[in-house]
Amino acid sequence: IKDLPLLQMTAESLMVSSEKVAHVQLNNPLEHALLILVTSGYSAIPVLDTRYKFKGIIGKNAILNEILGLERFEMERLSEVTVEDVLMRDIPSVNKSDHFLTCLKNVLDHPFLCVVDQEGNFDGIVTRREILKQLNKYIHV
Amino acid sequence: IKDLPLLQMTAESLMVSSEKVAHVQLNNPLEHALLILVTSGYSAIPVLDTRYKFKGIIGKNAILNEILGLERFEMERLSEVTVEDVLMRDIPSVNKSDHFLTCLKNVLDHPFLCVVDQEGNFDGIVTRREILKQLNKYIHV
Ligand SMILES: Nc1ncnc2c1ncn2[C@@H]1O[C@@H]2COP(=O)(O)O[C@H]3[C@@H](O)[C@H](n4cnc5c(N)ncnc54)O[C@@H]3COP(=O)(O)O[C@H]2[C@H]1O
Ligand SMILES: Nc1ncnc2c1ncn2[C@@H]1O[C@@H]2COP(=O)(O)O[C@H]3[C@@H](O)[C@H](n4cnc5c(N)ncnc54)O[C@@H]3COP(=O)(O)O[C@H]2[C@H]1O
Repeated sequence: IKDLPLLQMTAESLMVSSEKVAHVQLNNPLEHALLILVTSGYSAIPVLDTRYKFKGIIGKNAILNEILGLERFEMERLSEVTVEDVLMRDIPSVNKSDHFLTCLKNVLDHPFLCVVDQEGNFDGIVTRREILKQLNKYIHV
Repeated sequence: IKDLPLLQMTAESLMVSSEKVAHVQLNNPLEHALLILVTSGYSAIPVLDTRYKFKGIIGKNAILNEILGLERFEMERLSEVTVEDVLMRDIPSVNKSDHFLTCLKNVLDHPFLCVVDQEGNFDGIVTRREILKQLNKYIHV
């Protein structure tokens, strides 16, 4: 592996910090989550609990799949089902101190990674865009 | 700019070929487009006309934004509005013969690029995932 300053970058220096990350809570109805997703424009965002611990992610696809009935999208179910029922839990997360290659490896299959500490506190997200920007910079040096 | 074999790769060698790309037609109702998007799992896909010429892209966000009324998502409008009414036309596209750096530059702000020829024929798409895979390979050599 090449010895590059790029590779020394940590998830902390790459991430969008938690206060800038749109998110929803476990107990929100899907209606609220879908509204946040549509107005923010994001396809998927992190889910936190009432103590701001990271729990997983939720996306438009999971919500729309949930309400897709045999004949139509059953919009009334949006107020009956909560984020917790549709939550995607098994998604990769990294630590603030993890390095660039760990982040790169994980965004190969995921548009973004969550940065979480040992206690489960949510620190931020590392996006494919940030990884690509850094690689683009490096390739032009 | 570094002199690398990676940089000689063309959009053609990077792309998912058109026959493997989910797409919809200009005249489809939004209901059909949303169903294709939800069942395929993709957030946005290309739009072609009846002669398979590339016209733009359509995504879940554009569709959901279109039917979001003051009080609720107005699902009945899905059968009244067509893809053409909600089409995103101003998206970057590249040629089969364009090189890696052109593709990289364009995926900095877009999850995928459309590969289109001079006559407007749709050849395929270049995804961020493919660009990241190639960069990951190169960085580990
Ligand atoms: N409001 C906006 N302004 C400018 N560009 C926008 C944008 N919304 C989306 N994009 C562009 O579209 C890409 C895909 O967004 P998506 O929402 O599917 O996928 C996003 C979304 O699921 C999540 N994400 C990014 N920023 C977020 C934030 N501030 N809060 C919550 N989730 C975020 O990370 C994924 C990858 O983001 P990434 O930046 O690599 O890639 C983004 C970015 O290049
Ligand atoms: N069925 C599936 N199997 C495995 N992984 C999946 C998947 N669906 C989504 N993903 C993963 O999620 C990423 C974002 O998908 P999204 O649908 O938002 O965004 C996608 C979608 O809008 C479009 N796309 C990719 N492949 C497509 C295809 N065969 N037909 C139409 N559109 C496609 O290009 C965007 C970027 O794709 P990319 O591969 O970089 O990134 C994909 C991929 O890493």
